[in-house]
Amino acid sequence: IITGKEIAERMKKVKKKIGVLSGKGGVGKSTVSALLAVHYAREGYQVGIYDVDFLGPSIPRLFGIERKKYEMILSRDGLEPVYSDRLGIRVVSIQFLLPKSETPVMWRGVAVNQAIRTFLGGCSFGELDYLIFDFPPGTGEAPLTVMDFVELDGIVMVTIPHDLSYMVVEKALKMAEKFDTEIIGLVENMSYFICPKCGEKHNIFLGEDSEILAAKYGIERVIKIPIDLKLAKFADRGRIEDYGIDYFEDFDY
Amino acid sequence: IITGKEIAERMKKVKKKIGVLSGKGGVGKSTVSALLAVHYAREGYQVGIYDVDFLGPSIPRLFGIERKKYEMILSRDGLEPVYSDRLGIRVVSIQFLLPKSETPVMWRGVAVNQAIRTFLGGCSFGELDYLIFDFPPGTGEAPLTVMDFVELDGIVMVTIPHDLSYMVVEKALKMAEKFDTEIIGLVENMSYFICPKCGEKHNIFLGEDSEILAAKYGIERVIKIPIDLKLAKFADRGRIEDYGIDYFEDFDY
Ligand SMILES: Nc1ncnc2c1ncn2[C@@H]1O[C@H](COP(=O)(O)OP(=O)(O)O)[C@@H](O)[C@H]1O
Ligand SMILES: Nc1ncnc2c1ncn2[C@@H]1O[C@H](COP(=O)(O)OP(=O)(O)O)[C@@H](O)[C@H]1O
Ligand SMILES: [Zn+2]
Repeated sequence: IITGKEIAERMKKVKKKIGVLSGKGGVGKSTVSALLAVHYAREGYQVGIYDVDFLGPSIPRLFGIERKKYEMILSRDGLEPVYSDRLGIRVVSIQFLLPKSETPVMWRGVAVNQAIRTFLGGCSFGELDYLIFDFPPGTGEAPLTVMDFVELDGIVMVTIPHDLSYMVVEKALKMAEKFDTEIIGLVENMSYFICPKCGEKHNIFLGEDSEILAAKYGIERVIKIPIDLKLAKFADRGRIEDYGIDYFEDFDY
Repeated sequence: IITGKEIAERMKKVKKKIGVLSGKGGVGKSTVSALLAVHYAREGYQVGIYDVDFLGPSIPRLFGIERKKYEMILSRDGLEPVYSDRLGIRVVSIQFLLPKSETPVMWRGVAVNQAIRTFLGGCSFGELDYLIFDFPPGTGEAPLTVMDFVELDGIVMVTIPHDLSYMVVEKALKMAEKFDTEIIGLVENMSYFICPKCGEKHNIFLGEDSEILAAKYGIERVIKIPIDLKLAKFADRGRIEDYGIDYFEDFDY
């Protein structure tokens, strides 16, 4: 059984722990988590991603490393993460441990919480500058389980224009407060579209203005990512590390 | 208490009953339900919409008639639907009966099923050519409750490219089979984007091809609707009846 002490020992070696949250599924949270990790890795930092989204793990797929499951071996230091091909990002995901045909929707409640702890305390993340937690969608159990054991340095909230609301951001803020951490950035994904042919930018105005919301709640950073068909292709083909545009270029954290 | 007999009596006066389903929320199902109703109304048919989405009713808002709640009066024929401003579409929605501040998320299980039956048997829809059922997202309880009492003539399935999958369509097909009805159309919403400036069409290829899926499952009609920023504006402002483009123009049902 993994103790809080073991987890604390592991987390001591990680300089910054960032949780990525969303109000609901399908807003691009996993894609954003991966982009953030790639951003830091390209700056030369040691980066890890903990894919906490047990019911819908997508990090291995984004990096094209699902087949590397046999690399998640048990060494005397613990469970070794799988390294991404290009940037050596350390990836930990339940997907690596599942038999091919089994979908994680088999997992429920207690089992998931146990597994989350096991990974936190049992994985040999090593020395890291940044560890990105890709949480399941929503502000439910899993983030709480992690935050019980890990002091996150900050939370990045991912939304899409249609879902941008006071309610969703307030919920995330309460959670951040409850765990003595802060929302370090608001990502408005699929916020505009740039025509590949004529270069015209088309804003997608639906719901609240992310910058007004951020200002109201003292969230210092707003990152707007367009509906990017090329990004979707790279993501779909497991080549997120090769994607040329760094949407977190001006993210100063 | 509303009996199955009462419901059958009401439904006898409705020529075609069409259910609109989606695999999950946020794919534009309500918007599509409204567009379908507007399509028929513009062709001169008598149309009704039954907003069965009790936890997230959006039909009154799409038609800009939330304030007409006091028009949903109880006559000797039953509960009168509210007529839309421009096309006289008959709208029935739990939203008309809720106190302003109450969000329907208060409702649970049994209460919802009771309410669904009450509306089905208690609303005086009158003689209609088409009655559109805007179901809650997913293939859960509510559609089943309705289909227990109403013989739907057909189901329209709404998806977005990212969610288009065999699993989701198969689930809908099983449901249709179970209730002895068929999927009369597959709507792939947000399937492409037309640049308002240069007119270039950009396809959003993610997940399965809707036409291949439809062919595989014998679904005769595929309707592709683009990400349409102008439509989103009209929808947002409750002016769906004024929106000029009829995406169901070639829908031959
Ligand atoms: N900015 C974007 N532009 C285009 N496609 C995107 C964008 N962000 C995410 N996607 C696509 O949308 C889908 C959902 O993204 P994902 O990261 O899995 O969402 P979530 O983790 O919130 O469920 C994926 O197919 C992904 O490639
Ligand atoms: N084709 C489209 N283009 C642009 N916006 C759309 C389109 N379809 C739906 N929307 C917008 O997306 C949001 C979700 O649509 P909605 O019909 O409420 O979805 P659902 O009923 O599936 O939850 C709304 O803001 C709506 O105006
Ligand atoms: Zn253009």
